[in-house]
Amino acid sequence: MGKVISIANQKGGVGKTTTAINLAASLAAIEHPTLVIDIDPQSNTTSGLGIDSKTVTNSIYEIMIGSAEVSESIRQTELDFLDLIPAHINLVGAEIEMIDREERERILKKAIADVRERYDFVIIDCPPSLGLLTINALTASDSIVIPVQCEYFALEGLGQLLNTIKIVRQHLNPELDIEGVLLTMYDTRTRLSNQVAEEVKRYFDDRVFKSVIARNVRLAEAPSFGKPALLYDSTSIGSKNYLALAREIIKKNRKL
Amino acid sequence: MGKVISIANQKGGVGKTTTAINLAASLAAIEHPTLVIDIDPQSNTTSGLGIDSKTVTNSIYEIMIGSAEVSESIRQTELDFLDLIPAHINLVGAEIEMIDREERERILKKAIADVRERYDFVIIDCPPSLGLLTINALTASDSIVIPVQCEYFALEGLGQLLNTIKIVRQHLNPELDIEGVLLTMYDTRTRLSNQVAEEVKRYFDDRVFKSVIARNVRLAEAPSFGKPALLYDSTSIGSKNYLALAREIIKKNRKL
Ligand SMILES: Nc1ncnc2c1ncn2[C@@H]1O[C@H](COP(=O)(O)OP(=O)(O)OP(=O)(O)O)[C@@H](O)[C@H]1O
Ligand SMILES: Nc1ncnc2c1ncn2[C@@H]1O[C@H](COP(=O)(O)OP(=O)(O)OP(=O)(O)O)[C@@H](O)[C@H]1O
Ligand SMILES: [Mg+2]
Ligand SMILES: [Mg+2]
Repeated sequence: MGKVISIANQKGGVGKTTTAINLAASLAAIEHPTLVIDIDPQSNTTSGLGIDSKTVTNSIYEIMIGSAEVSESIRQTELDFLDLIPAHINLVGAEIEMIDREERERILKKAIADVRERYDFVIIDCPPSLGLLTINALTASDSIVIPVQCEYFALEGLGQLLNTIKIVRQHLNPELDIEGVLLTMYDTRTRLSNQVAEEVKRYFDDRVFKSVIARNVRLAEAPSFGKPALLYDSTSIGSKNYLALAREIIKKNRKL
Repeated sequence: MGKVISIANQKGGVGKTTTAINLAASLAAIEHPTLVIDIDPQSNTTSGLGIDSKTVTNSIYEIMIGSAEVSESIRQTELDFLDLIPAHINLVGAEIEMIDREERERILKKAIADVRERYDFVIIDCPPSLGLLTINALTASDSIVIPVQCEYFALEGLGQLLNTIKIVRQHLNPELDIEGVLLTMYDTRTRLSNQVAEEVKRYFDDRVFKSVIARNVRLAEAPSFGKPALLYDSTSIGSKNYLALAREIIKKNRKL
């Protein structure tokens, strides 16, 4: 029974896409069949896995507006056990186009209902906003991973994000759980990283993953080769950090 | 005659807010009266200048929906010559609320028409999207500064941003100019920074600012004290980089 996990935080540049790609790749490396869905119009997860979104005909957009079946848009990646439903820039219009539709928040949930059975994990990369695309992802999810960059501005938006999760739980998805808060771009050399990490642990307590993602240039280099870190440089700290995160999530969901 | 400059790029975390705060502070330090407007619901520019957006009653939101005058919401900051119109989280609803209004793209332009005369520069910090708030900023602006983080994903969205600028020029604001492309978080030690910088220079040629913003932890620490880098640590590389950028923009606009 596939567990659906959204990677979401409206703050920009905190590591949502890097987490979606590398967590999904790590789960696949441990032989858990995984599907990653890119619902960000920027399509960074799509290109980070080596696919040019301009060449994509059936993306998550076509699925959400009903002009394509899910099975027509699933693509294989370089990794066994890892499939992708790509994004496309035309998702930019989706939020406006969905406004008048009935049950507009449940469009994604319905679209992936059949396919989730085929995977152990479904990972959804969200855009930097709390608009209808992210609401669709949260409504379709069992839980959310919240990447928090170890910097000051990243702390500011957490209250708003928790508020949104509460509203989604009340009206759209009572099962939505916090899978965990993930500290990203942690730089042991700076006082700032340590201060923010302490603050996040005080605020979230045991909901903070033990695995922390270090700031590691290999994670930033890998997408330019269209590969997850574990195919680009499996010895890198970044790749090992995400593998540890995958193991921690698997252990936590042992009943899978 | 105040020059209105938007700081915009839909890619998240590329340094829009850091540029808005520190460029505005540097212009003010060189005694050019400057107004900074925060139209991002995250309100990071507001808190980065020491104001808690939750305590704000008249923000840019009240101005755009017409329930407050501009003069009622302008606040002074710790710096002479620098004023702020703060943001508030209720801006999140603004995009939906403005959808049915007439000339919804020109709301901000009309709202600030009177006030721009009082400043040499008006700097607008935009959210990480190309929605109605950013379109309002581009329609109200003389030019745009495009921060580009020296990393791979930051390159991907530039085509879409240029497209949006073209559309705004054709339908809403024929005068909209590119003030310049600003390389941010440049790390001389990594090959990635150099590769991305070269690519940006090939693509934008002489529209790339000579001033480059180095990755400098002081820029990330300053907002937690509610101060621009200039007041937090004026000897830091980050503070000096933004002062150089301010001088470059002033020189370019000598006719002011
Ligand atoms: N741990 C890390 N170490 C070094 N660089 C990182 C790390 N995580 C992410 N990055 C880089 O930081 C930038 C921002 O990360 P990413 O694009 O994953 O964030 P995001 O939250 O998905 O951004 P957006 O809000 O635009 O969707 C990217 O250039 C990425 O390669
Ligand atoms: N030159 C720099 N050196 C080091 N850190 C930086 C630099 N510029 C910005 N930062 C830090 O990087 C993070 C992202 O920057 P910032 O918040 O300004 O980006 P943004 O584009 O405004 O993000 P958003 O898309 O969420 O609005 C912040 O934590 C900021 O403090
Ligand atoms: Mg992303
Ligand atoms: Mg910002």
